[in-house]
Amino acid sequence: MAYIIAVANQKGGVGKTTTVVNLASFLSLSDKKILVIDSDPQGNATSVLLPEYNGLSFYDDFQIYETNRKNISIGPSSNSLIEQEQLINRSDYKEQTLNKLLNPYKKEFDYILIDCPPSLNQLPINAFASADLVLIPLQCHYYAMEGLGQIMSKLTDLDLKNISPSVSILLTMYDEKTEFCRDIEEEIRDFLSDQCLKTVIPQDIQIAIAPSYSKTILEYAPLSAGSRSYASLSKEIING
Amino acid sequence: MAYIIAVANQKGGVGKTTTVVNLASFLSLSDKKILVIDSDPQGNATSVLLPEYNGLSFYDDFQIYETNRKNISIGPSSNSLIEQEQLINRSDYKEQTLNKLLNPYKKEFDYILIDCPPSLNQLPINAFASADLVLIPLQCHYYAMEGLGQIMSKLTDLDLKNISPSVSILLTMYDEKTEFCRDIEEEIRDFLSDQCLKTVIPQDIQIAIAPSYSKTILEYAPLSAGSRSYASLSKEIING
Ligand SMILES: Nc1ncnc2c1ncn2[C@@H]1O[C@H](COP(=O)(O)OP(=O)(O)OP(=O)(O)O)[C@@H](O)[C@H]1O
Ligand SMILES: Nc1ncnc2c1ncn2[C@@H]1O[C@H](COP(=O)(O)OP(=O)(O)OP(=O)(O)O)[C@@H](O)[C@H]1O
Ligand SMILES: [Mg+2]
Ligand SMILES: [Mg+2]
Repeated sequence: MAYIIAVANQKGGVGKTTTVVNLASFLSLSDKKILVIDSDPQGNATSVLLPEYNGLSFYDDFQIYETNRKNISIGPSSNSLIEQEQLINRSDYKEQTLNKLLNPYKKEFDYILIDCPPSLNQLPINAFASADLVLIPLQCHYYAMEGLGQIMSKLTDLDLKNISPSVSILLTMYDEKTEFCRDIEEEIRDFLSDQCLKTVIPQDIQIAIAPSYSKTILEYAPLSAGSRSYASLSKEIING
Repeated sequence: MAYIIAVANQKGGVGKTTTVVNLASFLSLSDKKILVIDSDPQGNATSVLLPEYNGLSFYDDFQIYETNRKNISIGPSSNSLIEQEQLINRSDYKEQTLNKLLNPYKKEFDYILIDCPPSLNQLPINAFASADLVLIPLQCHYYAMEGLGQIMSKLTDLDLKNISPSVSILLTMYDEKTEFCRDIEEEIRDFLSDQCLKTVIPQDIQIAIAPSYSKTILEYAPLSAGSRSYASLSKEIING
């Protein structure tokens, strides 16, 4: 059965899509079959993994597509996800909608990675209800730290509905030259030591340039600090 | 009558809150009375301008509060904004809800700045319907560029409902040492020359540190490149 990871944080621009795309790329190297679900109406993961795609979203027609990368398939996003989120709010299954749609695929894949939009509305909640693990990318900045409490308390609320994925925190865009970043890392490791992953993703402009060539960091700059950090993340995830 | 600016972009982490807080700070220096409306459930603008606030959102009780900064008042955010967005979807006024709530305040203030969450749902749409200007902070990165088309086409759709604010683009987190950033700036200025503001906000870690002391960039590092760029933005806005 697939191990399902929801990559989520309502704080915007913290590296959710970057983590889904690059983690999928390294996991697929160890001969694991990966399904990426793009639950973000922005469709950034779809634009890198399935460039030129202009069809329906996974929530519309339950279809997945092979990509030109071995072992990686995708359930794509589309603009219709904004309306879909309203429909899910009023459907019978509500937060279990995505989980039901994924059932036919759970035996076929080793990992399912779900990219979430920057909110705590129905699309991320559906991802939490499907997930074994919620991976929270956390930028070492003040506003991002503030938001951590909100997503953690939402996950506590969902526990009452028997939605209880485990939670890991991934420090992203880490700039070790900045005292500010080092202080935040120390604070996180003190408070949430067992949930904070050992791997830290550094600030690396190569990571930001790669998607403009529809490439993962491994394909664009395999020896970069960014690439090596996502390689180590994939090992940490595989080893559980 | 107040000039109303919605600061919006569904792409996350591009500097929306940073722009609202720091533009409000510089506009208030030129003896303009400023009202900030925090339409983001994250409440980042509220945490800097009204630290320790723990009450209802502006959408709940229509209340505004003076801050400890001369000439700046705020209609705060709260977690209830997530539910409020669902209620607005089903209300009679729909996208005109915020505009009606602002009516009692339009004579009292020179500028009203609305911070938006990273989406194209009802909260940002309400801000567009209230605004004279939609200011789109744009990070010079690939995913952010991709998103520009989505918000521009949403604004074109709203034009049919007589919601027609003007639009300006503000380049943020600009790193002139990166060829990647320079290329994106050139592309934007070619395609959207009349909408792209002259002021460019540089990447400046002081901007990211200031909110951890509940300070604006002017208060934290007045001589920094970040501070000077927001000063020039306020002049560009005042001079229209
Ligand atoms: N470690 C890093 N170093 C440098 N740039 C990065 C890094 N990680 C991500 N980026 C860049 O920062 C921007 C934000 O990252 P990304 O879009 O993955 O975040 P997100 O959380 O998915 O955003 P959203 O909330 O809009 O979905 C992107 O332009 C991305 O290329
Ligand atoms: N010019 C800049 N240089 C360096 N850091 C910046 C700059 N502008 C903003 N930041 C920092 O980058 C992060 C993202 O900015 P901010 O939170 O203002 O974006 P946002 O668009 O409001 O995000 P969201 O989509 O989550 O609402 C914050 O931690 C902020 O302090
Ligand atoms: Mg994303
Ligand atoms: Mg914000």
